[in-house]
Amino acid sequence: MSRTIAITNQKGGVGKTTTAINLAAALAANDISVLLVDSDSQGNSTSGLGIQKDADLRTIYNILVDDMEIADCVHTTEVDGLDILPADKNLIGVNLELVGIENRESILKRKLLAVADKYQYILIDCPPALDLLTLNALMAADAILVPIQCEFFALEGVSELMDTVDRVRESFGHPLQIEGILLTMYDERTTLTRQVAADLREFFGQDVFKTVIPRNIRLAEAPSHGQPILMYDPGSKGSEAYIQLAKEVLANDQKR
Amino acid sequence: MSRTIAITNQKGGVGKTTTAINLAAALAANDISVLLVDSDSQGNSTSGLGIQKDADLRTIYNILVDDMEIADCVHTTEVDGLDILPADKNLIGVNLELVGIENRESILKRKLLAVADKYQYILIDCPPALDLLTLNALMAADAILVPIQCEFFALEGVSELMDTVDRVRESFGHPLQIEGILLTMYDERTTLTRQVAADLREFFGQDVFKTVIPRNIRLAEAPSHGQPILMYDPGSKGSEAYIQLAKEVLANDQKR
Ligand SMILES: Nc1ncnc2c1ncn2[C@@H]1O[C@H](COP(=O)(O)OP(=O)(O)OP(=O)(O)O)[C@@H](O)[C@H]1O
Ligand SMILES: Nc1ncnc2c1ncn2[C@@H]1O[C@H](COP(=O)(O)OP(=O)(O)OP(=O)(O)O)[C@@H](O)[C@H]1O
Ligand SMILES: [Mg+2]
Ligand SMILES: [Mg+2]
Repeated sequence: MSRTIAITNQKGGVGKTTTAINLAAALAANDISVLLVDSDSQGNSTSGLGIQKDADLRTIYNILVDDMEIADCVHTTEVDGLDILPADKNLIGVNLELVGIENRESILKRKLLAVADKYQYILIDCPPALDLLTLNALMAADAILVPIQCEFFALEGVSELMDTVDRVRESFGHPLQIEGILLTMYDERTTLTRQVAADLREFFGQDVFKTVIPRNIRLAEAPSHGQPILMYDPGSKGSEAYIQLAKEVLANDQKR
Repeated sequence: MSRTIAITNQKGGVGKTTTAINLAAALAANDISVLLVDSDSQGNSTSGLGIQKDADLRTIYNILVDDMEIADCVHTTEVDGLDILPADKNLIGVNLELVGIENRESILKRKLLAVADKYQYILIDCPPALDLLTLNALMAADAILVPIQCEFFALEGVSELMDTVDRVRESFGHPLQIEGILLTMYDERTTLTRQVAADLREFFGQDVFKTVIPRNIRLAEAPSHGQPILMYDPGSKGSEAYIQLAKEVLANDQKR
C-alpha cells in the first residue's frame, strides 16, 4: 500500500513545486518507489524534472477528462525510483469541462487505486487555488503537507485552507490527516520570519515539521537544469534540508 | 475617463498584490484618484490596506453574483485618493456560480463603466490563475501589467499568459495593450536573476519597465501593518522603486 500526500497551499509562490520535486527525489534516494503527480496547469513539476511538454505528451488531463489509465501516462525521470504523471496547459479548462460530471471530485482517487501497489509514496503538486484540481488531490490523499513562507499574506490564507480540509472531512466523509506544516524560504535574519514562524508553531504545535527549508538560491537554479537539488547540488543547504525532511516524513509515518 | 490596468500573472507569489497596493498608493500620491479592485479570493490587497473582512463586508462577489453596483461596495482607505473594492473568500465559488450566465466574462467591465468618471486609474489585482476572475479583469482592462520574478518557473508561464492575451484580443475583439513587464524581487547579486532578466528584455524589449523592484524586506512587512510602503517606510528602497514606477507609468500613458 502507498501513502498519498497532497502538497497544497492556495497562496502562490510558497514552495509547493520545489517541495514536491525535492521531497519526491529525497524519498526515492531512500530506495522508495515514488510517483509525483503534477496537478497544476503551469506544469512546473513536469518541467522542473526535465520532461518536455510536447503536443502529444500524455498528462493528468487525459486521466481526468479522457478516462485514460495512470499507467498509460506515467513517465520515468532522471531520478531512479521516481516516476511522474505530468501536467500541461490543457488543464486550464478542466474546472469547467468537468462541470456536471458525477463524482468529479474523486476521479484522481479512483485512478490512483490502480497503481497503489506500485508506489510506496504518491506526492501531488497542487495549483495555487482551492479549485476542483486541488479538491481531487485532497480526496485522493491520506494527508496534506502545507509549505508556507513566513510572511504576512501566507499566514492569512492558512485558516481558509484548514476550513477546506474540514469540509472535505465532513461533507465527503474523507479522513484527511495533516502530514505537516513546512516552513520554506526561511531567512532567520529577518524579524518578520521569526515572528510569523512563532505564530505558526503556536497555532499548529507538533504539526510543524522540525525541518525548516532555508532560502537557498541553488533551489531556484536547479529546475532550469531539469534536476532536483540532490542531483544539481547535493552539498547545498537546500539539498540537506530536503534530505532531512524526507527522513522526518519517513520517521513520522513509521509511528502512525 | 479612466485608465484600467489588470495586474496579472498566473504564476504564484511574483508580487501582484504588492505591486497593486503600492503602485495604487504611489499614483494616489500624485493627486490622482485611484480605485484598486481586489479580484482574488485570498483578499490580500484588501487586508494589505487594513480593511477588516467582516461577515457583512460588501465585496466584488456582490458585484459579480448579486448584481450590486460598485459605488455600493467601495471603501475608502487610509491613503488619500485611494478607494478599494474588496474581496474575500466568498469569491472561491464564483467560477462555478457563473457557469451558464450570459456574457459572464464582461460583468466587471460593464460595472466599472458606472465609476469610470470618478477615477483616473483603476488597478485590478488578479488571482494566480487564468480563470473567469482573471478573464473579467482582462476584459475590463485597457492594458496588463505583468509582475515577474526573475526565476525559471516564472519565465515558463509568460508565454501562456501572452497566449491568453491574444485569445482575448481575437475571440472577444478587445484591444488589450501591454502596460509593461515589471521585474520584481530583483536580487542583482545572483546570476539567475541577471540571466532571466536578460532573457525577458530580449523577449519583450521596450515593454519591460525601466524601473525594477528590488527584494526589500520592508515590502513584506508593510501589509502586516495594513499600510502601503509609502506610509510604512517612505525612505526604503521598496518605496522609492514604486514611486519611480508610478512616474514611469504616468509618463508612458501621456505618450500614448
Ligand atoms: N527555499 C528556497 N530558496 C530559494 N528559492 C526558492 C525556495 N523554494 C522555492 N524557491 C523559488 O521560489 C519560487 C516559488 O517557488 P515554487 O514555484 O516552488 O512555489 P509554488 O508554491 O509551487 O508556486 P505556485 O503557487 O505558482 O505553484 C520559484 O522560483 C522557486 O525556484
Ligand atoms: N520586492 C519584494 N521584496 C521582498 N518581498 C516581497 C517583494 N514583493 C513581494 N514580496 C513578498 O513576497 C510574497 C509574495 O508577494 P505577493 O503576495 O505580492 O505576490 P502575488 O503574486 O500577489 O501572490 P499570489 O500569487 O498568491 O497572489 C509576499 O509575502 C510579499 O510580501
Ligand atoms: Mg507550483
Ligand atoms: Mg496576490
